[in-house]
Amino acid sequence: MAIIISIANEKGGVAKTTTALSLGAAMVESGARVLLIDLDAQANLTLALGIEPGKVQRSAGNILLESAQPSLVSRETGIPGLDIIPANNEMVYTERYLPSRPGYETVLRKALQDSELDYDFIILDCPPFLGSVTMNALSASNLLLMPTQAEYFSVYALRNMMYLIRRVRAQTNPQLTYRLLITMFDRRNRIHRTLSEQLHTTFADGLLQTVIETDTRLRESPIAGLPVIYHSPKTRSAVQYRALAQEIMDYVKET
Amino acid sequence: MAIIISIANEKGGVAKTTTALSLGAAMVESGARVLLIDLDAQANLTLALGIEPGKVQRSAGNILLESAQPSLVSRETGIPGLDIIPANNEMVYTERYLPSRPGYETVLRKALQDSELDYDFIILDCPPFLGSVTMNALSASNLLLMPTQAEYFSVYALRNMMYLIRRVRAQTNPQLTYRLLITMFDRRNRIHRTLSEQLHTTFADGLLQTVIETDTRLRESPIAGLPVIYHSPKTRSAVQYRALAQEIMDYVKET
Ligand SMILES: Nc1ncnc2c1ncn2[C@@H]1O[C@H](COP(=O)(O)OP(=O)(O)OP(=O)(O)O)[C@@H](O)[C@H]1O
Ligand SMILES: Nc1ncnc2c1ncn2[C@@H]1O[C@H](COP(=O)(O)OP(=O)(O)OP(=O)(O)O)[C@@H](O)[C@H]1O
Ligand SMILES: [Mg+2]
Ligand SMILES: [Mg+2]
Repeated sequence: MAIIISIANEKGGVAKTTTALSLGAAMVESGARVLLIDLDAQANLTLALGIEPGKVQRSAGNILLESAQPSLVSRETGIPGLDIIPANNEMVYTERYLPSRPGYETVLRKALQDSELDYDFIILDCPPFLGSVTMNALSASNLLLMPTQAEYFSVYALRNMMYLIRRVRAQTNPQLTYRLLITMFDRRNRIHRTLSEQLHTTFADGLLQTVIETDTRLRESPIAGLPVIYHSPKTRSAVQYRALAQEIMDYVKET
Repeated sequence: MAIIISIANEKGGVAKTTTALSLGAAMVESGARVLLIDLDAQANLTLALGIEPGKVQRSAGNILLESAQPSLVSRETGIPGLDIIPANNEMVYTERYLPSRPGYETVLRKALQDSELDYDFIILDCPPFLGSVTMNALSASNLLLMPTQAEYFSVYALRNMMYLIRRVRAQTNPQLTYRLLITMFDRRNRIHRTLSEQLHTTFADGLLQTVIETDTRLRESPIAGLPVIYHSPKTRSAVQYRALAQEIMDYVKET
């Protein structure tokens, strides 16, 4: 049975998509089989692999609204061992109509359980909105990975995230665990240093050891349609995302 | 009648909230009366003015779902001439239940028309999601201001935004105009320079002359609960947001 990881945060622009892609690719590089699922109407994860969302016929939306089978919607990427269930901009309708399906909160979990998917990890990229789609992702997951910037609005967003975790554990998924990841970190910036210390104090073990620093290669690699570890294998963020993959794989082995 | 400006973009983290706050404050400084409306469940605009969203009883959500009168929900901020209709995290329910109201797309426009609001400008901060709340904002607006980073995912998001503008113009608001604002710009970054040239070519007059550069004071001012032009009056971004206010006020005078 695959380990399912949601990458979610209500705060926008904290590197959710960048983390889903880079983590998935680094896991594949270490020998794992990984399925990425793009749950965001922006379809940035799909785009970052060189797939044009406007040409995507069957998407994650079909699984959520019409019970399409995941193994029939998934497709290969240019990277062996890394598959994707893409998104298109119909996902915004999914957010609106999904709540009218009975038991809508566990549609994705059920879909991922009965399909013939044969992966070690399934990684879900979520939109910056805590609606029914993100709720589905958390209900289906073993682990919630929350990328966060060391900035004021991002840190404040964690309050709503912790509230959502408590709700999901009480309603649909008592086993849900979480980990925080500091992203886009600039060690020369005083606010980043101060708020990251605050996160260490508040979250202790909940905060991953790995920190992803700012790296302009992460702005370039999506343009080339490649994860950063293939586009710029030696750059700082590629090294850090490989370390993240190792830390996550060790963590899930223990739990 | 007030000029209504939406600050919206599906892409997360492009400085929508920072722009709504800084632009509003700069307009007040030049003598205008301004009402800010926080339409995002994250309630970052509310928080950035030192108001605790958890303690907000009456919010923009009450106007949209229960037809509360805007002038009874608005409140003063610490800045004379700048009022706010705050948000709290109930706004996520607004997104879900608003579509069941008949004629839901123009609820906000009607509310802002019949109330006793006496402002020169009303500025709407939108969530990073193109659902019913953002649709309401655009239906009520004279101008859509789209902050955008000069980065790949941000530029791609403009495709969905232009699609939404065409839809709003066809369905509820033929008068809607738009302007693009480049934010968080780093002139030393090659990707930023290349993509900003591409935006100039693609959008021509649709792109504002003013560019907001990266400025760490914009990370500090929300912590103090003050707009940047009051927190660090001489910093680069304060000067740039004042120039933006002038450019916008000139633009609306002409149209
Ligand atoms: N470590 C980093 N250094 C520099 N740029 C980064 C880094 N991580 C991500 N980026 C860039 O920052 C922007 C935001 O990242 P991304 O789109 O992955 O965030 P997101 O949380 O998925 O956003 P959204 O909320 O819109 O889904 C992108 O343009 C991305 O290329
Ligand atoms: N010009 C700038 N220079 C440096 N930091 C900035 C700048 N503008 C905004 N920021 C910071 O970047 C982050 C994102 O900005 P902001 O929250 O305003 O974006 P947003 O589009 O409203 O995000 P969301 O999509 O979550 O609503 C914030 O931490 C903010 O303080
Ligand atoms: Mg994303
Ligand atoms: Mg915002």
